[in-house]
Amino acid sequence: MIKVQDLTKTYTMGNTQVHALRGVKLEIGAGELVAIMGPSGSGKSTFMNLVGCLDRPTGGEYSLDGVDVSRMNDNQLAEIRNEKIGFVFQQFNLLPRTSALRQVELPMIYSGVPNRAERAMMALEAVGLADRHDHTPSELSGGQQQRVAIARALVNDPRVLMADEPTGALDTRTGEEVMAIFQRLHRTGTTVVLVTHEWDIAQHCNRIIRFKDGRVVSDDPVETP
Amino acid sequence: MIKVQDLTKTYTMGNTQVHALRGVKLEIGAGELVAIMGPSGSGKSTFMNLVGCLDRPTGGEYSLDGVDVSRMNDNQLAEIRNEKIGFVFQQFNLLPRTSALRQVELPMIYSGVPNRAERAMMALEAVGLADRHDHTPSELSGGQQQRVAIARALVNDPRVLMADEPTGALDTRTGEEVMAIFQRLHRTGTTVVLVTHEWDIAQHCNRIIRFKDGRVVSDDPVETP
Ligand SMILES: Nc1ncnc2c1ncn2[C@@H]1O[C@H](COP(=O)(O)OP(=O)(O)OP(=O)(O)O)[C@@H](O)[C@H]1O
Ligand SMILES: Nc1ncnc2c1ncn2[C@@H]1O[C@H](COP(=O)(O)OP(=O)(O)OP(=O)(O)O)[C@@H](O)[C@H]1O
Ligand SMILES: [Mg+2]
Ligand SMILES: [Mg+2]
Repeated sequence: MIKVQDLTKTYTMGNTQVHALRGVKLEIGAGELVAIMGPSGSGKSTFMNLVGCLDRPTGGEYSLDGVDVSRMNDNQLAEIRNEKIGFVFQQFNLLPRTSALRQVELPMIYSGVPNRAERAMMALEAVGLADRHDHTPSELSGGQQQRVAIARALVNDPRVLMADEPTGALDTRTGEEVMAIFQRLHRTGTTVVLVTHEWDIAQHCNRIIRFKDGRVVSDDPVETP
Repeated sequence: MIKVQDLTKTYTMGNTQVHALRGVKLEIGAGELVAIMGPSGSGKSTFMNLVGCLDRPTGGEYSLDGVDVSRMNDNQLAEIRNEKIGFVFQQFNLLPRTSALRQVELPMIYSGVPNRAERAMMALEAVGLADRHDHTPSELSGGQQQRVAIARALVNDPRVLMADEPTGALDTRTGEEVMAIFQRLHRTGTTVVLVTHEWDIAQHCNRIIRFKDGRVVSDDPVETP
């Protein structure tokens, strides 16, 4: 499903260069549930943005579901993203002054899905927020905003769900409820890639890939207890 | 240092009311290191915003360092906030397009402290970000932004440090480094109140206050191992 070879991302600021990813090679098969871990600043979000078709690599190859996306232009990236990927951002990226229901409806407007309001309400119910559907982000707690972002990423039944620290703002029990949703998706064939700092969350996955200084330093299966 | 009695906060949205805090009574003494825990949406950030003098209660009493702040106007609240409190926001609240160094300098401009750039650099060094001092928020990882927000809260030597989930975006090791800073402050007499979802972080504190549905449901000392 996801195949990268020598994936590189260098940010240029004035006359300094930041090597956020230094040649990453890995493959993630359809239906896997993978945890990405590593220290702050090690390149995890950079990797997620490239694989999520939100940004373009400086070098290397990336093919998603057999299609080479490394050299696509912005329109083509946007199309493949809306069609195949659900993305939960580390900072949620909700639209200000927009109700929770509307946030979750938006991806379905782009893809022309019918019964948006009903499906959006079901997604909000799945994350425990049906009674906050009319709240805008400033009227929601941090963890509630995160769950709206999760509902929005799920609502279009994506082939690949990419979640950058989806439980960071959640208490243990709410975090477990979100992981139960991701595991259910994984069992129905969705490929799930999530970044986490929490070992307990990583144990719900079947594989842990660790980043350090822009490189993959380990890639191991999770032993089921 | 912090004394609240029957503290209440009700948000009114159109014709519905959200009772975020339903009469909280507690006292935190000078120099304590307190963890606030509880489920997503239970009222922790609302409590922190009131005690941090960022918002006004709907009802109840609050005195900070012996001064009644419950009925102060916005200017008086801003003054006492800049003088006594360092606040780390759950969503960081950094200024866009502003370098890390400048973010940390800003509180010192308001309070008229000299040698701002030097002191700001030392605060960034303390959180491991001296080499990112010229990066704006969009050029920093999530955990790096969080650490800039921590440096900014510390730089003015506040009497009370209020941190709303200060390690949420950090890996375990970086989170431990931040807790070491908070413990050092606590030992020199700063009162530290932090919200966390992580049990390991709460164990660094000497007291855990738990919230549920807008109320305090438990308030216990941490047994030192
Ligand atoms: N401005 C607002 N208007 C209406 N409701 C609000 C507003 N701000 C917060 N709320 C509601 O008040 C409740 C408490 O919110 P608060 O942010 O204090 O929770 P929290 O304990 O910090 O949660 P989290 O752990 O998810 O950050 C939530 O249910 C939220 O929806
Ligand atoms: N737009 C940018 N310009 C310059 N440097 C950047 C930019 N975005 C990220 N960086 C740098 O690239 C490195 C990797 O950032 P990235 O966001 O991928 O880290 P991360 O592993 O997600 O960290 P965290 O766990 O803190 O979220 C960081 O050191 C960061 O400062
Ligand atoms: Mg990140
Ligand atoms: Mg909160």
